[in-house]
Amino acid sequence: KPKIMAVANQKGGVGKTTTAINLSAALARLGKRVLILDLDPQGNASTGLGIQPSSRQHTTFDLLMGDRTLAEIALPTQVDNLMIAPATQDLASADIELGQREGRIRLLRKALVGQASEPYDHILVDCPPSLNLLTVNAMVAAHSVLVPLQSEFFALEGLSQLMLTLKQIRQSANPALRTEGIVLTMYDGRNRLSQQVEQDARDALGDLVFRTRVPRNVRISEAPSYAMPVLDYDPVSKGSQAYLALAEELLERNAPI
Amino acid sequence: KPKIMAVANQKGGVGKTTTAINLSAALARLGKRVLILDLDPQGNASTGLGIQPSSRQHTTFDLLMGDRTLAEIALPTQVDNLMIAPATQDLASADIELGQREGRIRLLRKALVGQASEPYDHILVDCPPSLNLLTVNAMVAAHSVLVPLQSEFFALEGLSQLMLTLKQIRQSANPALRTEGIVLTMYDGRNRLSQQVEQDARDALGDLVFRTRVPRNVRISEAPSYAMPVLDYDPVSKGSQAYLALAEELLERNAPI
Ligand SMILES: Nc1ncnc2c1ncn2[C@@H]1O[C@H](COP(=O)(O)OP(=O)(O)OP(=O)(O)O)[C@@H](O)[C@H]1O
Ligand SMILES: Nc1ncnc2c1ncn2[C@@H]1O[C@H](COP(=O)(O)OP(=O)(O)OP(=O)(O)O)[C@@H](O)[C@H]1O
Ligand SMILES: [Mg+2]
Ligand SMILES: [Mg+2]
Repeated sequence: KPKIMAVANQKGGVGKTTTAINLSAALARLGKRVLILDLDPQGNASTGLGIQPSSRQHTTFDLLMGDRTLAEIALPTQVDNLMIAPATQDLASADIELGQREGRIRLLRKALVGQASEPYDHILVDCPPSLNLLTVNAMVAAHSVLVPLQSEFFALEGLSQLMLTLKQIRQSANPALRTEGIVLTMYDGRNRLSQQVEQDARDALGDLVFRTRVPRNVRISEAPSYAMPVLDYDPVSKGSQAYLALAEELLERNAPI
Repeated sequence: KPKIMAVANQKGGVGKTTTAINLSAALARLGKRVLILDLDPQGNASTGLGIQPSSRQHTTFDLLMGDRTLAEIALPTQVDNLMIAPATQDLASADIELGQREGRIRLLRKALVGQASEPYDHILVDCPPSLNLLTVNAMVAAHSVLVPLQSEFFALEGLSQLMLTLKQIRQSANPALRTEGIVLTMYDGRNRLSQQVEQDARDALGDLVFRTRVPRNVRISEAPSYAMPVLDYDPVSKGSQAYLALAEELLERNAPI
């Protein structure tokens, strides 16, 4: 059975999509069978992996509505062992279309649980920048939540609200939901602010903060314009090294004792 | 009557709050009476201007619900000529609380229009990273929309969707809505990607793109941790100069012929 991990943070632009794409690619490089599930109407994960808008016939919106199965919407990417469930703007209407439906926060869980036969080791869900119905669906379906934390001032402000939301979901719809960890992104060791954010995060959250920090690295921001993860775009860059180290640390943390 | 401008882009982390705070402060420096209206449940504009959570008794949520007037919620900031209507997490429930209410997309417009006596020249509305009920309320209430565009690959992708949404709002709820312009943010002239985004934006949108570009500047990202706009934190920084130039260009564009 696949380990389902939501990549979430309601603060915008903190590196959710970048982490979902590059961590998935790193896990695939380490031999894991991975699926990225794009749950953001912006469809950045789909674009960043080269899925043209014209080939997004069936999307995660159809999966949520129960019209298609995961097997019917999953597409291959240019990365071995990595598939993607693509997204389009249709998802933006989910709030309205699904707003009054019974069990509307469990639609993704229902769609994924039924896929017991699925050949994936990991499913990473890229969430939109908000604590809306889509993100709640991801948290109810997931075994754990990975939180990218930009090493900037505003980023810390939203963290306590996010942890509160996770607690509420744990108490109501998904008691088994774990916090996989907090990943510092766009880290710049020369910048006092980055150091301060790291210090504050480790003081407040201890071991929940991954040892691996993802540095600010221009090769990471260039890679999506070539429709590939940074591991393929520039394998020796600091960005690639960081995401490979993050994948190894993730597997280490989850290794059976 | 105040000119109401929504600062909006559903892509996260592109510099909406940073532009709302610093452009407002620059307009105030040029002698305009300005109000920032924080419409994001994250409350980053309120925090960035030093409004402690404990002093956000009455917020934009109360304004939307019709329980308080603008005059009752506006608070002074440390900047002359600049007031703020603060936000808290309560706003996050607006979608649910207001979801079925008649005229729910005109609530902000109704609350602001009634304030004809208000002493402001400009009202800037800081929007959350989504095209949800809050952002739609801002677009229906506003005379124009200012779009911060991060000089990165994913940022261009969302722009066509945003322009489409503006067109739909213009055709239905707010025929007078103008596009104030597109502001390139976090611009790095040495970075090929930044140059490419600028080229693509100017090719597609022409004069809608402001001449002034806001450079990536560490003083801009440090300023909110001192609860002040970059103009007060480091008046000679490239960030301060850019936002002052942007304010002047904005006034020039709107000067009576
Ligand atoms: N470590 C990094 N170094 C440099 N640039 C980065 C890094 N991580 C992300 N970026 C860039 O920063 C921008 C924001 O990242 P990304 O889009 O992944 O964030 P997000 O949290 O998914 O945003 P949204 O809230 O809109 O979904 C992108 O242009 C991306 O290329
Ligand atoms: N020109 C700049 N130079 C350096 N850092 C910047 C610049 N503009 C914004 N930032 C930083 O980038 C981050 C994102 O900016 P900001 O929070 O203003 O974006 P936003 O669009 O309001 O985000 P959200 O989508 O979450 O509302 C912040 O940490 C901010 O300090
Ligand atoms: Mg994203
Ligand atoms: Mg903001």
